[in-house]
Amino acid sequence: TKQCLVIGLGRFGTAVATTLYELGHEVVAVDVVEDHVQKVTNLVTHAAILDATDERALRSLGIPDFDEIVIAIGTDIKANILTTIAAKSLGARRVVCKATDEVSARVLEKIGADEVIRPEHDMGVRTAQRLGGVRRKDTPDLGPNTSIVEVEVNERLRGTLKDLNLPNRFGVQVIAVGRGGRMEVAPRADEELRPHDVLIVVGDNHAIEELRRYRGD
Amino acid sequence: TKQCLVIGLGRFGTAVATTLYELGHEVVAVDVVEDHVQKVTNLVTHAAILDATDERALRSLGIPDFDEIVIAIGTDIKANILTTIAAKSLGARRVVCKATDEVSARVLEKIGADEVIRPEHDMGVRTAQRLGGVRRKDTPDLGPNTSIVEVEVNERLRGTLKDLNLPNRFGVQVIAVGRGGRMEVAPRADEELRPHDVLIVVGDNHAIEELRRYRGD
Ligand SMILES: Nc1ncnc2c1ncn2[C@@H]1O[C@H](COP(=O)(O)OP(=O)(O)OP(=O)(O)O)[C@@H](O)[C@H]1O
Ligand SMILES: Nc1ncnc2c1ncn2[C@@H]1O[C@H](COP(=O)(O)OP(=O)(O)OP(=O)(O)O)[C@@H](O)[C@H]1O
Repeated sequence: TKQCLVIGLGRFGTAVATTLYELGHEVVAVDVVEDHVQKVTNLVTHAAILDATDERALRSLGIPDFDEIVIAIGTDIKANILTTIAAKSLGARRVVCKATDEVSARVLEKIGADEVIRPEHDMGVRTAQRLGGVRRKDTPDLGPNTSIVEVEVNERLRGTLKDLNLPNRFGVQVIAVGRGGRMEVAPRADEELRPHDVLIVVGDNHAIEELRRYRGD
Repeated sequence: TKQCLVIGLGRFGTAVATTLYELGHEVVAVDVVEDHVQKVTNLVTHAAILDATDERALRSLGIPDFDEIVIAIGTDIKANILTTIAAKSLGARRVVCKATDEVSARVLEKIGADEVIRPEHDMGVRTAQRLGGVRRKDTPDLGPNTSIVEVEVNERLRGTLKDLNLPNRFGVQVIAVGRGGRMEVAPRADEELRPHDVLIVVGDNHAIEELRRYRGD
């Protein structure tokens, strides 16, 4: 499980904090408005009132301990920028920032944000892709127990697909093989695999974990 | 290509309208504020200033002609509700609404919205799923020419998978079969298909179009 810090508990920040917690991660959630903190008290590991632009207060949270830091302050772009700079200088490993527009997004990228999300805009693009028939790579729902993942070929996965016999040994099916940026769907069984080829594999989540363990993950 | 109407050109509505247009669809975009309309004039098929709560104005757009109607009015929930009711009563085939909170979302569903999106909240959930390591069904990137889609079994797709022989006839692979809420991955070739089964199919986009056409889409 990951240690996550979420700063700013508007609609976006609250959804990030509570969903990470439901997935079993440790979540610290902070906001400068008491009401916003109250709403999530029982839905995260620890909630606190804190002004993230106060560098001493930020330092007291133990910034380097967090795997992910999400800065979900929107309207007050100055506070978002100050908090991002402070977090990075205190040793934050990964900072994900929310931005309200393209200009703010570019500034946040320049000052070191590892990822910038524009919730309204990004959701608008995804919605249009879905309505407009672009086969976004959101696979049809295979149910909670099944997944499609990438598995990179290493020395444990030598030979041809026929040699490896993944369907019988692990119960997973290879639906495509990626090599050098090109993807071959429904690959031939006698194709010799090479290191760094990427297998696109579908199967039950436990079967996929088995395969990953076998490969040495 | 689809005929789409987007009402309300905030960040979400603008992203929906311009992305649908870039994907090659016909897009009419309207807003009550002239400035918002000006910004998209060259980015959609047709942009107009219009108050969507004015039923006569709405009627003049030819509501039944649109495949998708997106109502992206947020803060003024009354305007959103009035517009949704008016669009449905004028014969709208599909209405997708934006909502700013859960209560509004429930009201919009009750009055007939076919789909309700809460951009900040929904993007927060997706972000947490990605950061939190849930294998969201976002498949690894199979490249722009390959897709994974659902194809519902109808009278054109009778018999067993072996009988249908989809890999040789269309160049697509069936990776799972869904029936009554359950999903069977790596299905047996002699499994007799039934109407309303859902085939999860992977293949080149042209091959998938072929299969859809054969099925009668
Ligand atoms: N310096 C700060 N320290 C901590 N939290 C802050 C600070 N400044 C603002 N916030 C909080 O950040 C949150 C998000 O701010 P924003 O202005 O983006 O609100 P919002 O538009 O309601 O967000 P959303 O669109 O996600 O609902 C608010 O809850 C606000 O109280
Ligand atoms: N009756 C109406 N008819 C047409 N457009 C309307 C009507 N009422 C509001 N709008 C428009 O809807 C758009 C979206 O409204 P909203 O209040 O959600 O703004 P917003 O919060 O900026 O949106 P976003 O979060 O997507 O950026 C605005 O551009 C507004 O002018």
